[in-house]
Amino acid sequence: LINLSGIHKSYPMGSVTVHALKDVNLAVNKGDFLVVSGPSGSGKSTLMNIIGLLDTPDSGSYHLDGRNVGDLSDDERSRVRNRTIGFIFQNFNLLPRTSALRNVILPLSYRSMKDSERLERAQLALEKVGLARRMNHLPSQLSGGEQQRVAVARALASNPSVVLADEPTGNLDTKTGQEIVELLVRLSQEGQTVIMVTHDPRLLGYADRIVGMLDGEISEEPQTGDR
Amino acid sequence: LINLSGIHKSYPMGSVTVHALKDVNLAVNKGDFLVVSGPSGSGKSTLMNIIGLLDTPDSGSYHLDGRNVGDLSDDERSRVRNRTIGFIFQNFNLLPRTSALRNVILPLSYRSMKDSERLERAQLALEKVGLARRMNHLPSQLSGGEQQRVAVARALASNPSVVLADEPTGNLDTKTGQEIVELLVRLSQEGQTVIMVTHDPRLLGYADRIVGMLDGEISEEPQTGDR
Ligand SMILES: Nc1ncnc2c1ncn2[C@@H]1O[C@H](COP(=O)(O)OP(=O)(O)OP(=O)(O)O)[C@@H](O)[C@H]1O
Ligand SMILES: Nc1ncnc2c1ncn2[C@@H]1O[C@H](COP(=O)(O)OP(=O)(O)OP(=O)(O)O)[C@@H](O)[C@H]1O
Ligand SMILES: [Mg+2]
Ligand SMILES: [Mg+2]
Repeated sequence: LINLSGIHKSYPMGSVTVHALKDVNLAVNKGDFLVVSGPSGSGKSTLMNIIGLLDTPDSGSYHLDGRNVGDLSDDERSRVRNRTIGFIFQNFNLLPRTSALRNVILPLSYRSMKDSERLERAQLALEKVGLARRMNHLPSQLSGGEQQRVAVARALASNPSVVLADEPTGNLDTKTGQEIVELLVRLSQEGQTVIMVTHDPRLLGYADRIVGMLDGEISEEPQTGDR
Repeated sequence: LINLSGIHKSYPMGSVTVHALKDVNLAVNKGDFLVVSGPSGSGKSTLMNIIGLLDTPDSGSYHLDGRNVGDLSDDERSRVRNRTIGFIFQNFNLLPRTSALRNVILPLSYRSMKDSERLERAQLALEKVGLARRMNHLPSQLSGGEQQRVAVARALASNPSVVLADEPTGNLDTKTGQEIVELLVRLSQEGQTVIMVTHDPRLLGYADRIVGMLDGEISEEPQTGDR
């Protein structure tokens, strides 16, 4: 489903260049639950942004469902992204002046469905992450972990075929974090493809596969065996 | 050093009121390393904001170094805060249009010292958190964990007598996170008072004392014994 080949990404900073991704190759099958792990600054979010069609590599190719993403126009990329991908951002990226509920409804506005269905789906998604009683709060009226859960709900409400979760539990206590990851596991069991970046070693056990990153390179691809 | 008594904090939200803190009592001695733990939404950041003089309780009293903080004017509170407290925010709160280095220098501008000394302290603080090669990056040019570490460096550069760390390792891998917490432990060994909110059970062992929060209340105060 996802095929990255020879991916490079650099940021020239005056006299120094930061090589965020160096010759990255990665193949992900439909329904996989892949965990990406690695030190701070090793390139995980950069990788996720490329997979999520939010950023383009300097070189190399990215095939999504057989199509070479590099061939798409900006409009086509946006459309594929909105239809296919649900992104849980490391820094949440919530709209500050609108409620949790409206933040979750927003990506659904790209899909054709009744307003009442959008509302219902958004409410259900927020209930699933334990925020039934926080729907009308603005992000500034939510705790850090509640904001993170709004970001999770927003990514899941559109039922995307690919879920990209960048550190989805960094601000959550153990129990709440586990509930979120178990949500993601269920999605992959139902056929959605999930890629989760995490620093929490306790979450590695949920993965079908674990990929390590170090200094911009994929450093290992051990199998975790059956779940 | 820090004495909270009968602290209440609520947020009226139309027909519903969120009771974020209910009758909180807490005494912290100089040089303590206190860890505050608890589920998402239990009131930890609200508590930290009150201790950090960023917010005021609805009722109850807060004595800091013997002075009743409620008696201070806004200007006096700001001055006490800038002189005494270093705050590591859960959401970092970095200035987006200025470099990591300038973000760390900023709180030092409240202290009287030469510009060259401010620069030197800021550089040292950034080196201590492993960001020597990221000093000129803007926050948007940093990874999540790097932004978190700039927030840590900024709080520590002014050598404050009270360090309030709200989830300082949520975006860090195990090794980098441990380095940050060991930094905080050293500060407390040198006489600074440290209060750290964390969801990571592996960090509880660093504490002199652990306080649990649940639904706005302090729910336990077990001693962890000697370090
Ligand atoms: N726009 C940019 N300009 C310059 N350097 C950048 C930019 N974005 C990222 N970087 C650098 O690229 C490296 C990889 O960043 P990335 O965000 O992918 O790391 P990460 O693995 O997600 O880290 P973390 O675990 O801390 O979130 C970092 O060292 C960062 O400083
Ligand atoms: N300005 C506000 N208006 C309304 N409710 C608020 C406001 N700020 C916080 N709350 C609510 O108060 C409760 C406590 O918030 P707080 O940020 O202290 O939690 P926390 O323990 O730090 O959680 P986390 O671990 O998720 O960061 C949360 O349920 C939150 O929704
Ligand atoms: Mg990242
Ligand atoms: Mg908090």
